[in-house]
Amino acid sequence: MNVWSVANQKGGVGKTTTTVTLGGILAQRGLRTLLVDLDPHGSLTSYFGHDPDASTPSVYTLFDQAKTGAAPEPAAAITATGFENLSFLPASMALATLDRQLGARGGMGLVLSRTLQRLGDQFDFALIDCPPVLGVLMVNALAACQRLVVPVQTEFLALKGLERMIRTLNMIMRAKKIELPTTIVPTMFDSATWSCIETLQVLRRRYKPDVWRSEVPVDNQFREASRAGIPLSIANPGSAGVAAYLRLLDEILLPSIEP
Amino acid sequence: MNVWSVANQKGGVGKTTTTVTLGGILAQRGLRTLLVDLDPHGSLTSYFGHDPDASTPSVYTLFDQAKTGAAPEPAAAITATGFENLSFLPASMALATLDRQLGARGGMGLVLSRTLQRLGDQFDFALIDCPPVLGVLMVNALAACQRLVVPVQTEFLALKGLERMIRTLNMIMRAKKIELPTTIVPTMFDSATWSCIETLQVLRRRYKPDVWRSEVPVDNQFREASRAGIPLSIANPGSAGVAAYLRLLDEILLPSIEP
Ligand SMILES: Nc1ncnc2c1ncn2[C@@H]1O[C@H](COP(=O)(O)OP(=O)(O)OP(=O)(O)O)[C@@H](O)[C@H]1O
Ligand SMILES: Nc1ncnc2c1ncn2[C@@H]1O[C@H](COP(=O)(O)OP(=O)(O)OP(=O)(O)O)[C@@H](O)[C@H]1O
Ligand SMILES: [Mg+2]
Ligand SMILES: [Mg+2]
Repeated sequence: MNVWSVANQKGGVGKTTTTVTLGGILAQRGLRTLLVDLDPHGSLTSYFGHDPDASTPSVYTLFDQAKTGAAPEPAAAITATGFENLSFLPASMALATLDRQLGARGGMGLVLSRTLQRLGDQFDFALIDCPPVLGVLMVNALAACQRLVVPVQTEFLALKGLERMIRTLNMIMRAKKIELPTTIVPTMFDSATWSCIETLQVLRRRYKPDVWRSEVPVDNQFREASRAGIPLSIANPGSAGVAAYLRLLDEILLPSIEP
Repeated sequence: MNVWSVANQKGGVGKTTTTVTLGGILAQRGLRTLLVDLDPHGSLTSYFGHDPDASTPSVYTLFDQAKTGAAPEPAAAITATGFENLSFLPASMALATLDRQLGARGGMGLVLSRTLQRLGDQFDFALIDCPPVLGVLMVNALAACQRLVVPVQTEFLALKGLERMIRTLNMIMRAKKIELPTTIVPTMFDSATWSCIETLQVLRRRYKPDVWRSEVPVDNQFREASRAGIPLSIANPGSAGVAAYLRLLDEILLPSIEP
């Protein structure tokens, strides 16, 4: 199973939108796809009409089980999105308490990777929507994935934040002996705004090997799609936003589609 | 000293922009204003050209001091923005580790409120830029402020998230016996997008007494201002975005400007 994490500590850059849109494309191509909502705020969970406050099994349940030493039992938490080949593991607001609960206790960094290993024969692809915080949930995402996808809004504050985030992620990865290929995805690009063009140029220069050579344009249909609770790749596969994500997926996958 | 917290668990809704713009207006009116950056990602800190990774004293230092039982000593952490009457307490990336470090240990919810009490004679106003997570930093912000300002993007996902956040905040406030007047501020309103108009209508209907009766329009000058590191209220006080924040401030302050 291919596992990618979609992460950025800066808020509102398009993490959930990227996860849902790529997930929709993969599912339409017949790949059994699992989306994992690690954000206590639960945007992905509410995108598909579920309440992250509901007491149904969620990602939090996996950590609860792990605390007792038991192996994670994800079957009950897997939830249908209503779209073929697309399921998700919902978030719960209680995830916000994990860092406090676990404190300095070790050994909780592999809960998600153990969970996804148990699901290896049921899914071809998993995409992890990360919270905008670098804590135990982020460590779990880094340990569970084979690639890091980092959406970055093409604007100045987001660029400043990227430098720091990449530094911190590299620190965490070095400490945990993890090596991950990274794809930085410029999002919400508006070719009519000078600061977008300028930021994109700086992004390409500074992060040359890791920045995707194209960008996701501003496309208001993403908002309309989130209102309808349908991935835009399913609601309107011909939109400019989806076309960009199709190119992104092909460029990352092409050299290495798993047999 | 008036103290307001600017908070929303959803990312990218305009928390930092609201804090910086209101801060700029207050400073220009001659009020000695302190901005507090509680976000480990440090957007406000880097807005004013500082590095949240630098080892200078920061908000984190206050928690470090409190862990040893000492009273917080904020003087060394107060940093100039370069604009008259406007200073800030910088964030540090280490803030992201606080929840883990403190674990279930109690008594760390009042560090910020004790700090601001010590600064009562140096500042007239303090604005707290909150992180997109509900943890110990958020509890500190709630305990230290007299009003909660909640920017909400006028789009569907942000609306779904607001319901949950208000529920969780009310839970924290009830447990800590805190009562706070709340002002919900619709931001990035684009009158040409149908889903913005629709979301605004739902927002007003559902949260009637707490929603500000106007809204902050989409204004690309905010991005340009953040690139220049100048609050838009100082760079271009005549812009549509600043005009909205001027109205907001007057409507909140008018009934109760402190002598
Ligand atoms: N390319 C795009 N063009 C226009 N709007 C977009 C685009 N991508 C995302 N959006 C919109 O921007 C807002 C923020 O996106 P999203 O919620 O995916 O960001 P996020 O990084 O997941 O935020 P958070 O930090 O809260 O998790 C949403 O309203 C979404 O519909
Ligand atoms: N009214 C507005 N019109 C247009 N752009 C805006 C407006 N308000 C904020 N922005 C832009 O939107 C982006 C997100 O704003 P900001 O960083 O203030 O959000 P935030 O809620 O603080 O995000 P985070 O969750 O990362 O802390 C920034 O690029 C900012 O310049
Ligand atoms: Mg998200
Ligand atoms: Mg912010």
